[in-house]
Amino acid sequence: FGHAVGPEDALAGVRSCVAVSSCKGGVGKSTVAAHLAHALAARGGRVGLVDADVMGPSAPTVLGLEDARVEASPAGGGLALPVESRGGVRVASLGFVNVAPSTKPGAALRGPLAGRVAAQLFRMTDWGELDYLVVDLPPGVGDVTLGVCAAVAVEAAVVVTTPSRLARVDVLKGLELQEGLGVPTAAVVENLAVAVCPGCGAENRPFGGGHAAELAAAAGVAPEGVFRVPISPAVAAANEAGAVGDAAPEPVFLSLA
Amino acid sequence: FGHAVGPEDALAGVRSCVAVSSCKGGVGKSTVAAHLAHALAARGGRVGLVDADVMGPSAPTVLGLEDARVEASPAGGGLALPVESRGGVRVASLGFVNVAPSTKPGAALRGPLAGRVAAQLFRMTDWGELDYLVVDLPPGVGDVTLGVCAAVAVEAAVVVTTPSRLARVDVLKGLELQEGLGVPTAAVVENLAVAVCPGCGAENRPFGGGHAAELAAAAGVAPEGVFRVPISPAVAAANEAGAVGDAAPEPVFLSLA
Ligand SMILES: Nc1ncnc2c1ncn2[C@@H]1O[C@H](COP(=O)(O)OP(=O)(O)O)[C@@H](O)[C@H]1O
Ligand SMILES: Nc1ncnc2c1ncn2[C@@H]1O[C@H](COP(=O)(O)OP(=O)(O)O)[C@@H](O)[C@H]1O
Ligand SMILES: [Zn+2]
Repeated sequence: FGHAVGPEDALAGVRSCVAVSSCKGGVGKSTVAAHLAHALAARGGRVGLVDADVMGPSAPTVLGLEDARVEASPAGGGLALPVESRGGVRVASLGFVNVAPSTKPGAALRGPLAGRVAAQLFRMTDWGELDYLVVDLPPGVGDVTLGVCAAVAVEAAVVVTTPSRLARVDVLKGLELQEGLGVPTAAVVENLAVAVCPGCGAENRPFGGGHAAELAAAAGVAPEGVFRVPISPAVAAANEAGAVGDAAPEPVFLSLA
Repeated sequence: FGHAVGPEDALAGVRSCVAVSSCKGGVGKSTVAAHLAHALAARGGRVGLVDADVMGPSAPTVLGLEDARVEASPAGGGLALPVESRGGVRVASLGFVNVAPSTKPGAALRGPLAGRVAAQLFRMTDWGELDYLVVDLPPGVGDVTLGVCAAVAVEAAVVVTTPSRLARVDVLKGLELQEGLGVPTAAVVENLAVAVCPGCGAENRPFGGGHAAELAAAAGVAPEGVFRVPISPAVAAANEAGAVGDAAPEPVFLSLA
């Protein structure tokens, strides 16, 4: 791909940027971001993924890239090359930056410093030509989200929730703050909604009834923009094994793409 | 109960303080804190609960106290009375503080301000005599955790995780930071480990194999200090209905208490 010459044009070749967000932790935001990026790549797009969850980067774990390290871009300018996943997605994560074990990334990152570090993941990476740049935001709308919005024009967000009322409260609040930043919602993902028993095939909803339609209405998203991802042993196994992107994408992530 | 006269002795009657923490969001920290507090109360203790997750307070939701509002303590001094749950636990949460709907609690709280607000939940509440004060910390070790440790002597922490490798990375890091604050770990809770099919009784582990023994070893906790909480429809239903503390506690929370 063509090389940028410095931070001011690192993002010049990026056509569109999509954030994956949620004001509630543990709903599956990193999972949706990594699987969505690989579904977009499987459909032929040139895709990047920024793991902006600087306090707890998880892209290296789900992509089986824990040992990867960042290398300098051949074009210089202080830029680094993104790490390429086996599924063909270019990834930037604080997890790839070699820090001494006792001061793991995110240990000391609070407030505005975390926002500046996240912005650097965008500007200091030599992305080249990309159709999509998918951004996995940390939970909440804090300093990192503000730093990201200052670094790049985020066209739209995919908001992830679970069926629980505990998630509903946080996610609806997050929507207000996100709209205040001028980022429209393109899709709503209700994750971990239904579990299918591997023994007898019975379905049950361990985490409650759901509020995806309410969330979509609040975000101005049409019903076709709501995607439901079941509790899937295949998704969990791919995450645990660091094998996201190795097999064909789950159908729901292809339709989300 | 006996009344404090001002912020400097609001905590005078509190015998011991236990934090419930995790560096990974969505593992069930608020669930464990609320159920543990009510198990301690069911055994006859005088118990308080501080919902220090100022960005996303959930105690009012799981306790069915969304409409409760804080009242001033009859003894004055600017202190507020805690809200009493039906299960007999005294609760302080930002969710009880009446703010205009569009500026929900936590919307503007970032960095050191969040730490100061959390500290106020301790000092501005007239706790009276308590055997235990259970604190639900926000995910991570940030400004709020520092604010809490500055406001009260936290004797020990209960660290919550799930079987997933994604949680393992964050929770082990959190342990290092917590030990740096001088807070020992009293117990490890592995939550959402096993799902039992309501149809045929088959067990499966949707979120991976587990690392509770490794976490306990890293935290210096004996094997008896590890508690496993299954994916429990009763726990989820109590959370969703705001009915935590109305029925007898689940056995695992009694043994944790
Ligand atoms: N659809 C799914 N099916 C099964 N497990 C899932 C699914 N989505 C997420 N998980 C698991 O749930 C946990 C939380 O997901 P994660 O992506 O880390 O959430 P977040 O980024 O919102 O904190 C992880 O252990 C992940 O493997
Ligand atoms: N043991 C359990 N069985 C069933 N559902 C649970 C259990 N523990 C937590 N949950 C559900 O999981 C979700 C996350 O729990 P929560 O306590 O909000 O986590 P955290 O405080 O770590 O963000 C909630 O919807 C809650 O009802
Ligand atoms: Zn079954």
